[in-house]
Amino acid sequence: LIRLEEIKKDYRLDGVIVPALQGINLEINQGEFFCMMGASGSGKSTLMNLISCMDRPTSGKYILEGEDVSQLDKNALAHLRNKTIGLVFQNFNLLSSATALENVELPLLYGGVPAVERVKTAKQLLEKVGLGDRLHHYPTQLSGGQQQRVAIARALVNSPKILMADEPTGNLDSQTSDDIMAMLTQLNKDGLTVILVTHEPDVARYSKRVVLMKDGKILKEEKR
Amino acid sequence: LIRLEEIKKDYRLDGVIVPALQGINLEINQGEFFCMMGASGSGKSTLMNLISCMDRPTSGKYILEGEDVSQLDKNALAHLRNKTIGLVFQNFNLLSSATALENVELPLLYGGVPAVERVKTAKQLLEKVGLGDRLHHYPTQLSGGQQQRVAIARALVNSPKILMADEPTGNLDSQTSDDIMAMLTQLNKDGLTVILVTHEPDVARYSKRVVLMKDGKILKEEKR
Ligand SMILES: Nc1ncnc2c1ncn2[C@@H]1O[C@H](COP(=O)(O)OP(=O)(O)OP(=O)(O)O)[C@@H](O)[C@H]1O
Ligand SMILES: Nc1ncnc2c1ncn2[C@@H]1O[C@H](COP(=O)(O)OP(=O)(O)OP(=O)(O)O)[C@@H](O)[C@H]1O
Ligand SMILES: [Mg+2]
Ligand SMILES: [Mg+2]
Repeated sequence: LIRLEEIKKDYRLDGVIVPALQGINLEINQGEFFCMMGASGSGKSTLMNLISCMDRPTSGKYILEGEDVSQLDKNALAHLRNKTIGLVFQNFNLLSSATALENVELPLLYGGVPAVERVKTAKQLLEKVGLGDRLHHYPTQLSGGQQQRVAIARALVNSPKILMADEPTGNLDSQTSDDIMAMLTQLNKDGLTVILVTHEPDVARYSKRVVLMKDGKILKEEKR
Repeated sequence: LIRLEEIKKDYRLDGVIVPALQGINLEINQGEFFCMMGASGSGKSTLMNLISCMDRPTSGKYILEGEDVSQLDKNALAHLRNKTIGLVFQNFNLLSSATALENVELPLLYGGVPAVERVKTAKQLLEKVGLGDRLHHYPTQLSGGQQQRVAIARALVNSPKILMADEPTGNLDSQTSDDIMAMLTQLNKDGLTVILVTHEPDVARYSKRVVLMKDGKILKEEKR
C-alpha cells in the first residue's frame, strides 16, 4: 500500500538547511496498525506530511497504492489523498468559522454527498466520539480534547482506506483515550489501515508495529 | 495566595446554558506544586481561565494575593495578571508572525525591559528548554513539541510568582517531558508556585497535591 525508498526532506531557513528526514525506508501494508514514536523534533510529523501527500520529499521514491507520487500533478495528488486518506493533524486544523457538525460534514460536502445523508453520517460519527451534545458548538466553544475528537470524526467520515493521526490523544484523559483507541482497533479489524504518531506508550500498545524515529531516521522497529 | 469560594461558570450558547463549573471551593498557597486532572470536558481549562483572570466567573468569590478580583476593573486585572502569572495555554497561543525568540521576548517588551537584556534573558530560557538552535524559526517552522516549549519559555521569562500550564507536555516525548518537569520542580523549590493541568499520571507525580475534576466540580483531592 505504502512504500518509501531513501526518502529525504530538507527544510530551508534563511539559507540554512534543516535536514528533517535523512533517508527513510519503510513499507506499510493494507490493514496494518502502525505507530511512530520518537523525541520532539525527530521528524514524525514531517514523515506523516510526506506519507499523506500534504508535502513532497526533497529526494527519494514514494509509491502509494501502486502510483509513483512524484509523477502526479497537484490535482491528481489531492484527488488520491482525499479518496484514500483521513488526516488528524497535531494541531487539529478545524475551521473556526464552522460548528463541530459542519467541520465533520466538510469531507462529505467535497465528495458531493447530499445534505440529509451528510448530516446523518456526520452526526453518527460525532456521537461515536462522545460529542452528540456538542454538534452546534464552534471550536472555540469546545474543550481541547473535544476539538481533538471533532478532528478524529472528520478524518473518519469519508470511510477512508488509511487513517493517519498525529498525536490523536494528546489532550485526552486516559478513559476518553481508551474509548478512541478501542474505536480505532475495531475499525482496523474491519479493514482500516491505521498510522499513528504518539508519545504515549499506553496508545502505542494498541498497534502491532512500532517504529522509533531519531534525528530524521528510523532507529529501530518493534513488532508486537 | 489564591482562594476560590463557590465559583460557578456558565457558558451561554443559543440560549442554552452550559454549566462548565458548578461550585468550586479551593485554596492554593504560595510555593505549592498543584495539579488538576479529569476527563475531557470536565472544566479544567475553564477553571484555569478563571484563576489566571483571563475570564470572570458567573458567580462566587475569587481572592488573588489578598485582592477581591471582582472589584478590579479590566486594566487593574490585566496588570495584576501580567505581574503575577505566567501562562502556558493548551493550544500554545504563540504569535505566528514572530520568531521563537521574539515570542519569548514579548512579556519583557511589555514590561519595558531594554533590548539587549531582553534578548539575553529570552535566549537563555529557550536554551534551557532545549531550543537554542531554533531561535529564529517561526511557529509554523517548529514541531508541535517545540512550539509547546516556546510557550513554556515565554511563560517563565518574566519570573512570575505563579506558573499556570494547561497540558504543558501534551506534545512531548517522555524524555523531553521529564526535562521540562525537572526544570519546573527546581523552579518550584526556588519559590515558584506551579499550577498544572495534565492527563498524564507521569506528570502528575511531580506535584504534591492532585485535584480530580468531574462535570464542573472537584470530586476529590490527593496529597502526595
Ligand atoms: N465558549 C464556550 N461556550 C460554550 N461551551 C463551552 C465554551 N468553552 C467550553 N465550553 C464547554 O465547557 C465544558 C468545559 O470545558 P473545558 O475546556 O474547561 O474542559 P477541559 O476539562 O479543559 O477539557 P479538555 O481536557 O478536553 O481540555 C466543555 O464541555 C465545553 O464544551
Ligand atoms: N517549515 C519548517 N522549516 C524549518 N524547519 C522545520 C519546519 N518544520 C519542521 N521543522 C524542523 O524539522 C524538525 C522535525 O520536525 P517535526 O515536526 O517532523 O518533528 P516531530 O517529530 O513531529 O516533533 P514533535 O513530537 O515535537 O511534534 C524539527 O526540528 C523542526 O524544527
Ligand atoms: Mg509533530
Ligand atoms: Mg482543556
